[in-house]
Amino acid sequence: VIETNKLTKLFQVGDISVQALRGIDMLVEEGEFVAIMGSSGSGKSTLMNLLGCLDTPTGGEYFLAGSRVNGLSKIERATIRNQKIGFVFQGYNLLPRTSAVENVELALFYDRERRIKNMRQAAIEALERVGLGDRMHHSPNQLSGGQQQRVAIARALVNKPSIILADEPTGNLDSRTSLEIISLFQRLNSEGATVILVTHEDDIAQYSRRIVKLKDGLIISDHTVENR
Amino acid sequence: VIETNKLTKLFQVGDISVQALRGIDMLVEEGEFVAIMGSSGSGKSTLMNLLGCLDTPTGGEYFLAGSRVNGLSKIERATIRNQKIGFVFQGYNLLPRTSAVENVELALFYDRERRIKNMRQAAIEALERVGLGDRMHHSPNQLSGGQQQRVAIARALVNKPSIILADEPTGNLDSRTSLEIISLFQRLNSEGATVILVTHEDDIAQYSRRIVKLKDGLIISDHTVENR
Ligand SMILES: Nc1ncnc2c1ncn2[C@@H]1O[C@H](COP(=O)(O)OP(=O)(O)OP(=O)(O)O)[C@@H](O)[C@H]1O
Ligand SMILES: Nc1ncnc2c1ncn2[C@@H]1O[C@H](COP(=O)(O)OP(=O)(O)OP(=O)(O)O)[C@@H](O)[C@H]1O
Ligand SMILES: [Mg+2]
Ligand SMILES: [Mg+2]
Repeated sequence: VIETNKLTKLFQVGDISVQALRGIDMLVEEGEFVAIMGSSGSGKSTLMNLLGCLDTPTGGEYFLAGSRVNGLSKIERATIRNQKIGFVFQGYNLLPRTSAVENVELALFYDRERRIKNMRQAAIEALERVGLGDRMHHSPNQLSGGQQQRVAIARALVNKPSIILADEPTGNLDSRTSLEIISLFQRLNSEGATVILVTHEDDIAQYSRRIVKLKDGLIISDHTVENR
Repeated sequence: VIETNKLTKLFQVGDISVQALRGIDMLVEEGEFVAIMGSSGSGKSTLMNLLGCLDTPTGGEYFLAGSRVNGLSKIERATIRNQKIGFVFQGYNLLPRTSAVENVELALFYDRERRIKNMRQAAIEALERVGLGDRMHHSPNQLSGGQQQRVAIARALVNKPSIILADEPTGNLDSRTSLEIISLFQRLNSEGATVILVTHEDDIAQYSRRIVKLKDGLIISDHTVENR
């Protein structure tokens, strides 16, 4: 369902070029559960942003569910994203003066097909699934770091996406809350969702079925997880 | 050097009250290395903000280096903070359209005593110590999550504070980079700094000498770390 071919991404900072991705060839079948690991600055978020259609590659090709994505317009990419992908941002990207439940509802609002009719109810349930049923009227600055992270997760999942891309979804969560979140991803995966999550914690990566490691913008290893 | 007495903090959200801290009694001697742990929402950041003089308690007392802090004005608290404390925020709090080196320099600029004369040089060295020597002119949105976290760390340390308060300083860092950061904290601790860091990772907490656990706004355990 996800196929990249020599994907590259170059950033320009003044007169310096940063080669964030140097040629990524990646193939993910529908229903897989993949963990992406690698050191800070190795290109994980850059790759996730390309896979999530939030950004366009400098070179190479990207096919999502069989159709070419690189080269699509901003509007076309946004439509695909809203229909197929649930994205958990490393920096959450919550609207600051908006309550948790409204932040989650917005994800349903942007789905042009409006497959889910009762948006408030769906948003409340999404927040309850991540343990925030009693925090729904708090705005981000009235929430702890891990609670903000969980609102971002609820927002990514409320539209029941077929592809879940999560960039460090447990970075600010204690072990027990992290396990609750990973179990939630596992359950959605067993129901058919393709899950790709970036993590720097081996314990979390062990819950996936395949680990892809990045280093300096290249894939250096790609293995199935043993003992599962 | 840090002493709290029945510290409480109440937040008001509409007509709901959130009792974030319910009476914290904590004593930290100069030169200690303490890890604070607890589940998401248990009150860790709230406690750190009180210890860092960024916020005032609803009740109880707080003594820093022998003098009472609760009851001081905003200006008085800011002065103490700039002179004695280096604070690493869970959400980094970097200035968005400002380069990494300028973000770090600002911490020196705000030190009224201007103990460090060559601010640019000190800022460059602080960034090199966290591995960002080649990213100093990038602004936060041109940096990876873990790089932004390291700029926040460099900014907290550049003024050579006697008290380091770090709220989840390795949450977005891979294992190797996390160890580099923790070794940096250990070195500063061996040079006399008091270090209190919030972490949800046991591996990181094992590098401290004492672990304080919070649950629902109360300290539930306070032990020295074995096997060190
Ligand atoms: N400004 C605020 N207004 C209202 N409630 C708040 C505010 N800040 C924090 N809270 C609430 O107080 C509780 C403690 O928050 P705190 O940020 O201290 O948690 P934490 O232990 O740091 O969690 P995490 O590990 O997720 O960062 C949380 O339940 C949170 O919802
Ligand atoms: N908008 C940008 N402009 C310039 N450079 C960028 C930009 N975004 C990322 N970079 C650089 O590209 C490299 C890869 O960044 P990326 O965010 O993908 O790393 P990452 O693997 O997600 O790291 P982390 O684990 O710290 O989140 C980094 O060295 C970073 O400095
Ligand atoms: Mg990243
Ligand atoms: Mg916190």
